[in-house]
Amino acid sequence: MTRTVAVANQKGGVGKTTTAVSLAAHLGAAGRVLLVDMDPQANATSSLGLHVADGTPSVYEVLIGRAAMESVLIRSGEPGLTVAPASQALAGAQVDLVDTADGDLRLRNALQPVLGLFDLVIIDCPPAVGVLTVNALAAADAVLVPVQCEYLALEGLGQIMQLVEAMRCGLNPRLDLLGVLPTMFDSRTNLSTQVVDEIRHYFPNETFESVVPRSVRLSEAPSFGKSIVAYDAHSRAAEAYAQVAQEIIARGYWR
Amino acid sequence: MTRTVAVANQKGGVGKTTTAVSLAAHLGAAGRVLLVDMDPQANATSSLGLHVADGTPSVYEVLIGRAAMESVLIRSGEPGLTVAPASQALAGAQVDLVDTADGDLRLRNALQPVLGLFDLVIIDCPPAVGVLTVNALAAADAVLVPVQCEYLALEGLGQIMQLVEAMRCGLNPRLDLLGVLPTMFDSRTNLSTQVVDEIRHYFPNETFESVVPRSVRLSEAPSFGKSIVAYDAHSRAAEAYAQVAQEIIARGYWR
Ligand SMILES: Nc1ncnc2c1ncn2[C@@H]1O[C@H](COP(=O)(O)OP(=O)(O)OP(=O)(O)O)[C@@H](O)[C@H]1O
Ligand SMILES: Nc1ncnc2c1ncn2[C@@H]1O[C@H](COP(=O)(O)OP(=O)(O)OP(=O)(O)O)[C@@H](O)[C@H]1O
Ligand SMILES: [Mg+2]
Ligand SMILES: [Mg+2]
Repeated sequence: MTRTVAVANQKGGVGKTTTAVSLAAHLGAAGRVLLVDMDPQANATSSLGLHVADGTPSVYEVLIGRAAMESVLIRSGEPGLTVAPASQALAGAQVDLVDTADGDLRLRNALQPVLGLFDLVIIDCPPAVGVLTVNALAAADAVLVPVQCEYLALEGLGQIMQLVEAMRCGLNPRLDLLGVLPTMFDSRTNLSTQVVDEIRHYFPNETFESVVPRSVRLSEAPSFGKSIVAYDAHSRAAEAYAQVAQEIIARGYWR
Repeated sequence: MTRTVAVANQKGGVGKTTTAVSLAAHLGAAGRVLLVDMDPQANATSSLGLHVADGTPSVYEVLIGRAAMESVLIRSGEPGLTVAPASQALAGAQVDLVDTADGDLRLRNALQPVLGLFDLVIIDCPPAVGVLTVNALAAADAVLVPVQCEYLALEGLGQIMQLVEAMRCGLNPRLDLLGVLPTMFDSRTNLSTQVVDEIRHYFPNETFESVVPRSVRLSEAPSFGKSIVAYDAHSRAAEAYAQVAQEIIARGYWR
């Protein structure tokens, strides 16, 4: 059974998109992966050099019921990786879906018919706890929470965990915590080490072994429309995400 | 006449809170400043060591009309700086305000009675273009847009500018662009320099002279509940924000 993993954290700039794109590219090289961009910023879409022209349906049209998921899928330039792209129209979803009966389940229902085409689905979420993130968590089997090795990001961990707990008690009782992933670790600062220690203290069984280092190669890659795997496969950052991908496979979320 | 400045950018993690808190602290040392936290993460509130206990009214209660702005104000520990604190309840504002007639003007109307108590009001916004950011832009005389020196942040600049333009054509024709502020500049990478060059190219008259360097002191300060001014006034980062504060004064937004 094809699994779905949401990459979520309401704290901004913690590496959600970078993590979703990097893992999707690594795992796509080993099979068929769908990356769903649920962020109106459409950073996952543009990080792979893709762009939705005005008038072309994308995830927004799927959520409001005007297009089927399969009809909006586009191939990325990287092996095994297909994208359900976002556009800025997605910013309107909050208002459109708020008074509907199944507004929180639109993504889960839309993904059903295409799950069989893939070995894994990864969803990139916006930095908020609104209807788009709720849709992603309702559709997911598990959630991966990237946490920047900074104090404010650590502080925000409680909020995303509250949302995960609320989803478990309501829309999605089977939602697992795949893990908390420390990102942008800077070995030169004490702060990074302190934050990782705190994360491991609060989430002893759910923190990834691997830590993603701060690396300018990761922030350069999107400007070339490539994942880190296509841009610089032998970089420390690519190696770190390869290890994370291995941990995901070891935890039974692949195929 | 007391001015109001919103610090906004839908891109996450670009330094909105750090900029709002640092400027409020610098300018508070020279007069009376109100810092309004409009982010459900309440990072500006906690960065100053403040916390809203359950059941205590804060900005959320002001927006839904259950409390007057003056009644929720709290003194920070730093000279001249008062805070209108946020709480997680603010995450519910989107749903509460969406069908009301004046939902977008709640903050502007709530601030009117207290403007005379201050020399400047600074509003920290969440990483989204929803009702909270719209309220902040409707209440503001000008908007300051921090932009991390990274490719994805540069790409997102168009979206916040579209929102500013839309506000000018609708709810707030007097909304100025106070400026675009490059943040987290890392002199060791080419990417930072390229991004600053691009920003100055697109916004020649509206980009701050000063650039805020990447500095671990800025990310340490919130863990002590202090602004950079109180935590390490002689750091490069504090000096950079002092220069930004001077530019704001020179542009006529003080007193
Ligand atoms: N490990 C890393 N080292 C250096 N830079 C990184 C790393 N991970 C991400 N970045 C860069 O940091 C910025 C923030 O990362 P990213 O956009 O992936 O975060 P996000 O959580 O998706 O942000 P948002 O909240 O806006 O969706 C981007 O410019 C990205 O290129
Ligand atoms: N110039 C800087 N150098 C180093 N770290 C910084 C700098 N400015 C901010 N930071 C750190 O980077 C992280 C992101 O900054 P901040 O939280 O201020 O951004 P934000 O735009 O308010 O984020 P959000 O979108 O979640 O509201 C924080 O951990 C902060 O401490
Ligand atoms: Mg993102
Ligand atoms: Mg913030």
